[in-house]
Amino acid sequence: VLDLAGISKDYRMGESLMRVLNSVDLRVERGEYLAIIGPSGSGKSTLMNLVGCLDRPTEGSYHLNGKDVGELGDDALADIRNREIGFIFQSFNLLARQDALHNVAQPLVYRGLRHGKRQKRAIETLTSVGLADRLHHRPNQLSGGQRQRVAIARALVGEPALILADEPTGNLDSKSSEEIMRLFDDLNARGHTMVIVTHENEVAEHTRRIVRLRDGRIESDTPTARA
Amino acid sequence: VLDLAGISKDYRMGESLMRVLNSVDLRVERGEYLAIIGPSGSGKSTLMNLVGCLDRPTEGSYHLNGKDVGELGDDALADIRNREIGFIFQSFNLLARQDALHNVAQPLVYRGLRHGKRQKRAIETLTSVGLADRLHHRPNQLSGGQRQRVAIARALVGEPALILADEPTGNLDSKSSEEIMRLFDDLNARGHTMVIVTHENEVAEHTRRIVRLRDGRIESDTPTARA
Ligand SMILES: Nc1ncnc2c1ncn2[C@@H]1O[C@H](COP(=O)(O)OP(=O)(O)OP(=O)(O)O)[C@@H](O)[C@H]1O
Ligand SMILES: Nc1ncnc2c1ncn2[C@@H]1O[C@H](COP(=O)(O)OP(=O)(O)OP(=O)(O)O)[C@@H](O)[C@H]1O
Ligand SMILES: [Mg+2]
Ligand SMILES: [Mg+2]
Repeated sequence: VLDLAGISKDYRMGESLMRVLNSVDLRVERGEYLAIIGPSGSGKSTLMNLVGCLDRPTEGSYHLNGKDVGELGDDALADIRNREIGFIFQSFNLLARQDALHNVAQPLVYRGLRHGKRQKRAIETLTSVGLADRLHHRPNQLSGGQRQRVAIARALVGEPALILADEPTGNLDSKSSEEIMRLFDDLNARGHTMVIVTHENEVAEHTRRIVRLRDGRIESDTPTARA
Repeated sequence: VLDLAGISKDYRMGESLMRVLNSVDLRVERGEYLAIIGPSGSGKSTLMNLVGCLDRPTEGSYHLNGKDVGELGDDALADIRNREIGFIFQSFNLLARQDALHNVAQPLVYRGLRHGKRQKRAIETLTSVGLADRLHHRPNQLSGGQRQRVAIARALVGEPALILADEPTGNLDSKSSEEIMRLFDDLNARGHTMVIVTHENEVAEHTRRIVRLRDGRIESDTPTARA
């Protein structure tokens, strides 16, 4: 379902060019459960943004469900993002002036659900991450871990086939973390493809395959004990 | 050095009042090394903001170095914040349009250091958190863990007597995390008072006392094995 070949990404810094991803090859089949690990600055979020169609590579090709993403215009790319992918950002990216309920109901607009159905789905998903009593809080009226859980709920509410989570438990205590991992396990058991960037071993241990990045390259790609 | 007595904090939500801290008593002596732990939403960041003079309690008193903080006007409070306290925010709060070097040199302006000295100190501190080669990157040109380390460097650069860290390693891999904890251990060994909110046991194990919050109250306050 994901086929990245020879993917490189450069950023311009003043006069020079910084290569932050270098010749990355990665194939992920439907229904896989993957962790991406590696040091701070090794390129994990950059890779996730490419996989999530939020950015384009400098070199290489990316096929998503057989479609060559490089051939698609911005509108077609936005369409894929909204329908097929749920993205949990490392820095959450919530709408600051809307409450938790509105933030989580938002993706369902693209799916053509009417208002009552959107509200119901959003409330269910917020309840599943423990925020039933925070529906009407705006992001600046929420704790760090609560904002993180709103970001998680927003990515899951439309039950997208591909879920990309960039450090989804960084601001959570171990109990909230375990609840989120149980949600993810359950989604994967029901056929969703899960790719999770994490710094935490406890999270990586839930997956079946670990891809390790270092300095923009894949250093290793191995099954876990659960495979 | 920190004396909180009967501290409560309420927020208004529409018609009702939410009590998020409830009668908190906390005394911290000079040179202590404390962790504050507890579930997401239990009031840790709210408590840190009160201790850091970024917010005022609804009830109770707070004496910092013998001064009654409740008696001080906003200017005096800002003065204390800038000179005596280094604060690492859970969401970093960096200046978006300035590079890492400028962000870290900023607090030294309040200490009356001239430009050359500020640059030198800022470069040293950024080097100590592993960012010597990222001085001229702005926050949106940095990874999540790199932004976190800029926030850490900014809090440490003026070597303030009191360091308050709200989840300082949430976005860091274990190696970067250990480097930061060694920095903190070293600062405490040199007499700085350290208060660290954390969800990670590995971090709490470096401290000598653990205060546990639950639903806005202190549930327990106990020495660690290192005490
Ligand atoms: N817009 C940009 N311009 C220049 N360099 C950038 C830009 N964005 C990211 N970088 C650099 O690219 C590298 C990889 O960043 P990335 O965010 O992918 O790292 P990461 O593996 O997610 O790190 P972390 O674990 O800290 O989140 C970093 O060294 C960063 O400084
Ligand atoms: N401005 C506000 N208005 C209303 N409620 C608020 C406001 N700010 C915070 N809260 C609520 O206060 C509670 C405590 O928030 P706080 O940020 O202190 O939690 P925390 O312990 O730091 O959590 P985390 O571990 O998730 O960072 C939360 O339940 C939050 O929803
Ligand atoms: Mg990242
Ligand atoms: Mg917090």
